[in-house]
Amino acid sequence: TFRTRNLTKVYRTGDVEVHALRGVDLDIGESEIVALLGPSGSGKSSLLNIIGGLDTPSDGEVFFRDLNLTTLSAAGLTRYRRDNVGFVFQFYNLIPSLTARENVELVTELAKNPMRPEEALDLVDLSNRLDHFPAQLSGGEQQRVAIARAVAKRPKVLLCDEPTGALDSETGVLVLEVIERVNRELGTTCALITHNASIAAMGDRIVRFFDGQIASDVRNASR
Amino acid sequence: TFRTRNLTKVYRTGDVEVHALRGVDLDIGESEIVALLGPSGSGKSSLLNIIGGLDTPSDGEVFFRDLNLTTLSAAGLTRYRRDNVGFVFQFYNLIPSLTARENVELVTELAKNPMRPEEALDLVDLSNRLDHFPAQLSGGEQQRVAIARAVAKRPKVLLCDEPTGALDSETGVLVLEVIERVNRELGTTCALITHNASIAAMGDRIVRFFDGQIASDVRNASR
Ligand SMILES: Nc1ncnc2c1ncn2[C@@H]1O[C@H](COP(=O)(O)OP(=O)(O)OP(=O)(O)O)[C@@H](O)[C@H]1O
Ligand SMILES: Nc1ncnc2c1ncn2[C@@H]1O[C@H](COP(=O)(O)OP(=O)(O)OP(=O)(O)O)[C@@H](O)[C@H]1O
Ligand SMILES: [Mg+2]
Ligand SMILES: [Mg+2]
Repeated sequence: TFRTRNLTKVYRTGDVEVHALRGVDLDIGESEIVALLGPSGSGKSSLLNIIGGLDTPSDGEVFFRDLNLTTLSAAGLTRYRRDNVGFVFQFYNLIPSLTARENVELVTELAKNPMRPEEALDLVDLSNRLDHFPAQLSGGEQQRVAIARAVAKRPKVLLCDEPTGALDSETGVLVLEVIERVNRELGTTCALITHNASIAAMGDRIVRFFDGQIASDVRNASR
Repeated sequence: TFRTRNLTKVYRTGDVEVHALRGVDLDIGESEIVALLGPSGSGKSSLLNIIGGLDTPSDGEVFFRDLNLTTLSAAGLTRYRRDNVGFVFQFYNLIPSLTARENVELVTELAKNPMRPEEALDLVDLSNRLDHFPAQLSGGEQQRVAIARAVAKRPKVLLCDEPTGALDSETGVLVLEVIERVNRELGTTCALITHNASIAAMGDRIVRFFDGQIASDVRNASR
């Protein structure tokens, strides 16, 4: 599904340069579940944002199937994201003035064959919070709305940045089951940034980042 | 340090009531480290916000030493927080228009005997990010700025909502050492909401929430 070659990302703040990605080559196959691990600041979110079409590299190439993302305009990237990618952000990015249900609806309205918002929120056990606004939800509940929003569009690709970071272990297991089901039933390719060992264990592969590069890429024998 | 009696919190949204805290009795002793655990939505952040003076209960009482927080005005609560409490929020709450250093400075300027901002940020290994704005920091880096900001004021009380949620295990250990040092050197009383087993293990006590009540309160034999 994805192929990156020499993917490089440099952030410039004033005259300081941060080399967030230093030539990353990563292949992700159709319907694979890949766990992305690594220390804080090692480049994981930067990589995910680029393959998700939310940001552009400073150098190198990234392909989604035959589509070279680096050749797309801003409008092209928006179309690519809308038609293919479900994204769970590290900071949830819910719209504060919309309820949980409306936040999911915003995304399903534009999708070709979406779940109903109520269905998606039920998968993450939030049927009793449909009309709450983000400020009226606990941290873990906000994270679950973000997950429901991403899976509701039945995307080809699910990119999750720390999907269980704010969740206790039981609720985290619930979310992992939702992700596994989407992968099994829809063939959704999943890339998940995590510090959670059980997410890492569910993946086909574990890719470790260090200081902007891939330090190791190990196939999970048990899957 | 803290004593709550029948602490109750009901949120009303329209005609729906959420009973977030259902009569909580909790005592926290001077210089104790207490870990607060429990499922998503079980009331942990609600409890922490009330003892931290960020919110008020619907019923019941909460004392900080001899001070009854429920008798304070908004201005009184602000003074209480400023003079006594370092708070690490579940969503970091950094000011987007200020750099890492300035975010910490904002808090140390008002404190009686603070660390220098650079010192606090060095404790959490962010000396090379002093002039970055929150949007230019990774998730874990933002969380670490929030921690530096809370400990820099050398508070009597440190209240942390998921202080290592966005951190890999090594960086998480670094943060735990910062918290332990503040507790050991300053006698700071610490209450930490966490899903992280190593934080729970470092506490004097482990208090478990379930559906707005305390389900168990266990002293940690090893400490
Ligand atoms: N401002 C609010 N208005 C309405 N309901 C609220 C509000 N804040 C929280 N709640 C509800 O109160 C319950 C307890 O919330 P709280 O944030 O204390 O849980 P928590 O234990 O911190 O959860 P998490 O582990 O997910 O952060 C949740 O079910 C939430 O939906
Ligand atoms: N917009 C930006 N401007 C400047 N520097 C940035 C920006 N975004 C990220 N960085 C820097 O790039 C590095 C990599 O950031 P990235 O968010 O990819 O890390 P990460 O692996 O996701 O970390 P975490 O586990 O803490 O979320 C970090 O050191 C960060 O300070
Ligand atoms: Mg990140
Ligand atoms: Mg919470």
